[in-house]
Amino acid sequence: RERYEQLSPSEFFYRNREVAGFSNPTRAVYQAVRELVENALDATEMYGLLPDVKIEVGEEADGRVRICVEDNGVGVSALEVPNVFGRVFYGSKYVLRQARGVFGLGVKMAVLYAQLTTGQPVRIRTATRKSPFIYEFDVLIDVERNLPVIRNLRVLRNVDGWHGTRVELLLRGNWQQARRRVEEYIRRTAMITPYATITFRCPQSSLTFERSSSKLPPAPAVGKPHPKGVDVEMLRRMVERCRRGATLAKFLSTHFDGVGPITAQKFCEWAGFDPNMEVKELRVEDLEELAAKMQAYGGWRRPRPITLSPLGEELLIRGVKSVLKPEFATAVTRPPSSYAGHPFIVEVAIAYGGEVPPAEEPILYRFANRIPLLYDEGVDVAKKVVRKIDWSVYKVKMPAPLAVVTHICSTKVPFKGVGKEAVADVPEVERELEMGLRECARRLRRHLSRLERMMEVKRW
Amino acid sequence: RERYEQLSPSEFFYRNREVAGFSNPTRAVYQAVRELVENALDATEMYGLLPDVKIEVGEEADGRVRICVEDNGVGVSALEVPNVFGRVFYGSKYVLRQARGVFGLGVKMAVLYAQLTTGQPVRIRTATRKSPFIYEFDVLIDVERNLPVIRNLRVLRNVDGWHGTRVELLLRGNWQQARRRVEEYIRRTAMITPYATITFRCPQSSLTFERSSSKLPPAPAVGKPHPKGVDVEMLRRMVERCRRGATLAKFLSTHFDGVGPITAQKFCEWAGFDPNMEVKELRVEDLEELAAKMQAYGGWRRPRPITLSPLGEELLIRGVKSVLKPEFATAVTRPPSSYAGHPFIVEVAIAYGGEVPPAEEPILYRFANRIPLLYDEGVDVAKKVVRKIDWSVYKVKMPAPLAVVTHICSTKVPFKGVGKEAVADVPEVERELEMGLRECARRLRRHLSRLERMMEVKRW
Ligand SMILES: Nc1ncnc2c1ncn2[C@@H]1O[C@H](COP(=O)(O)OP(=O)(O)OP(=O)(O)O)[C@@H](O)[C@H]1O
Ligand SMILES: Nc1ncnc2c1ncn2[C@@H]1O[C@H](COP(=O)(O)OP(=O)(O)OP(=O)(O)O)[C@@H](O)[C@H]1O
Ligand SMILES: [Mg+2]
Ligand SMILES: [Mg+2]
Repeated sequence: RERYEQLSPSEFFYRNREVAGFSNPTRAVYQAVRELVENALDATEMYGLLPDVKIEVGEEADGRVRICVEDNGVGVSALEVPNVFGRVFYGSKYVLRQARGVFGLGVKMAVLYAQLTTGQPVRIRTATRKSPFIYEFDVLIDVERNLPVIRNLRVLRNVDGWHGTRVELLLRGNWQQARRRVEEYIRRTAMITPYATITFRCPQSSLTFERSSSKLPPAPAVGKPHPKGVDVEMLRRMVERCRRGATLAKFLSTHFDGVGPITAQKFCEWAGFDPNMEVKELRVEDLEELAAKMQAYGGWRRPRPITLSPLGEELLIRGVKSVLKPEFATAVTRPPSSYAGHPFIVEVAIAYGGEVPPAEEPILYRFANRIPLLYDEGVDVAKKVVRKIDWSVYKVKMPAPLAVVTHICSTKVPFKGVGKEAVADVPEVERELEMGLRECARRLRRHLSRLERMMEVKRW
Repeated sequence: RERYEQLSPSEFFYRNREVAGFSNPTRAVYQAVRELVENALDATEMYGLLPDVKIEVGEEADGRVRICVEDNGVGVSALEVPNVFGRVFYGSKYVLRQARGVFGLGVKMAVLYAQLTTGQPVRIRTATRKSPFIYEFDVLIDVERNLPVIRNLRVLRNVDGWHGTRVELLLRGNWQQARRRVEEYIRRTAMITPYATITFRCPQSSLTFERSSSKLPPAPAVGKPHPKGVDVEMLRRMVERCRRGATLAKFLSTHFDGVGPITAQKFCEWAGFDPNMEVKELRVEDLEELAAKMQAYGGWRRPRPITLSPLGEELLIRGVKSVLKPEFATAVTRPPSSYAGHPFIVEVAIAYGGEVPPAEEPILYRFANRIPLLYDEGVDVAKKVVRKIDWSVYKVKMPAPLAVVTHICSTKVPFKGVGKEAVADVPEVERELEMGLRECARRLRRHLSRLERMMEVKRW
């Protein structure tokens, strides 16, 4: 008598689109734009290409909003276009490496929102590098089955050797309200991507951020999991895929980041496991014990940051100066740290005076994996840390012209939700943010003391 | 060269378990308990059964935590047990009716967390009403394929005519830290379910809340969607399932809440559609226009609250008095309202003096669909509303012994995330909360004025 139902992933997010940030007609427009822009930047900078990203928003009759984002990235192979744009939980970023994308959901949410407000497909135009053809597809999502539906496939000769992707959506939303947020999002993105040329056009305004640097930060590499982040399911799968005869020590030293034969031996002795045992003989209870001991062992090498790509202090200061135009700016890139086996790096910058507007609290600009976060400041770990600081200790008296910029990059930023707006207060991350912020605050204090002394000298 | 991957829903939540509230070993224990308790209460009160819920937490050797929740509810049919406990996005609450459950994900997250920390299956014991048998299953989740795996199925004779469900998990987590939160969660649940008998046992403590009322609130009924909440995908599916020959007016009056033949006619005239047209002849662009006009039309009847089950002022005051022991308490149940076609009712209570501890800000107890919300107060709409109020206007001077209780019930509570901890600030909900809170505050002011006058009389 009880009626049970199975929902496909697309059906689930169709019904619960607000948990992915599509909570109202204003926020949905903002989210659609950002999902496309984040994909465009990933598709360029992660492949050694200096990004050229064009964003166009048009207002049509009857409240329709046309959103178009084009990039000069790696493009999407024709065979993959349907799933990439039309199947929830499909993507190429499910590996251990810092990227803006992480869920395999973003562009599908934008396609879904357009489809449920206008019924219109997303229009894709794409070519991979050196492809002799450019492909144009219209894609709809069969929501109940989480499958792509292709319309109007066209193949054109790629005479100019173009490569990249152009994504065009037609949706209904509140562009009037969303515009300011979208402009701010683009402005802040440009602040930390000086190697990208970003142009934005809409009926009311137009912004152009020309590339001010041709130096692309080195792309991060894919890494292996760190032993501190294991769980029983992960071990069970890894062991299942091992060949017969593999020893426990060999298993550990081949599957995990920073574990060599010697470390594997030492761990086994500490944990009370025989390093030469056949790893496939471990039973479930042994895997549980192994996981717990791997999490607890203090002798692992720290996660290596080869999977990360921090902005660096120079880039951060330059971005802060160009956008906020302060009288004083400083930045700190903390050494690599980790939580639950995930490496992360925290970067903090402070801007003071000049054109920074005075306020009762410091103005906070938050970034994570190079994405500007504009919503949910109230539950973000960066806000929590900024509130902890007693600024009078650093000679700053409120109201003050003070801005704080935070950037967290990780193979897994602890986002609180799939809408990627706030970062959870993981203790290790909180601690790193505080250390970075206090270091910047000390430098500000030295600067303000110096100013004070200069003022006194003048008076004599 | 680019490697793409498809994740199953269980694989997605295995990798991103923090977005479902399983963000650390303390929070995970709390979340596992609450997912089981919310299912137990739904399985009883929504079927006219006075709930008896037993919660037991045990600490085993090596940091294992055993969580066991048993109810006297409707049970789960043997054929459904595997999917119900072992398949993400499977459930019976995907209908338009107020319930604690909404995502078809909760118990699977708890099963998943146990499985990834200990490798152990969830142990289920269940019998439906009048079932001659009791079924015992051990269920694991094949995470990569989102399929249940059954171990140890046992069938026993149901000699005592028992009905209900017992769910037992073995996981690793921080019970020491989680205990206080779990106790508070149970205490607040008991505050608003006086018709339930809830017992809680753990190594350190034991709580018993005996039923103080045998009057079960009427269960809500399943409703039809309201025209204000339509979208193009919804219309497209409804039209597809219509039989040939159905007119637009007939379509509207049969598929939507509160739309009769006359209202359907009036709407069609206003919207410029022919009420007698064959609804299956609408093309995608017509559906888009129809959806937009249905959202915009001001002549619909308000959503009927048959799908809702508010607590009521009497129950709310009694619960507040028994738990907070104030000197003064009052409650308001606002009239039904709606947002995006979803009916909702806001209820607010204030408790003052007595054993309410004085504080700089009112202590806020938030509830949604009868679930206590303990985390993420910083982004919850109820907190936003409480902060807006200037309490001095109501003769309350901080610090003050003031507590505020809010309850939002809806066919779709606008939760910010699948972990169900904070409610988004939807304007209609925010407005109702403010109206309810100010009404309670005015009553408090009258009470405080009366006290003032009594004090003055005494001085004479
Ligand atoms: N502009 C683009 N150029 C090249 N590839 C793209 C582009 N946009 C999307 N893709 C591909 O499509 C995949 C799916 O994109 P989608 O936005 O849904 O998920 P994601 O970016 O991987 O993660 P997230 O959900 O966090 O955004 C990406 O992983 C990428 O491989
Ligand atoms: N104790 C129980 N007694 C009877 N049925 C249950 C019980 N627990 C779970 N179920 C059934 O299993 C389904 C799935 O439960 P699950 O917690 O995963 O999802 P849900 O409660 O529907 O939604 P949510 O994810 O919001 O909790 C429920 O819809 C219900 O039909
Ligand atoms: Mg993306
Ligand atoms: Mg549930």
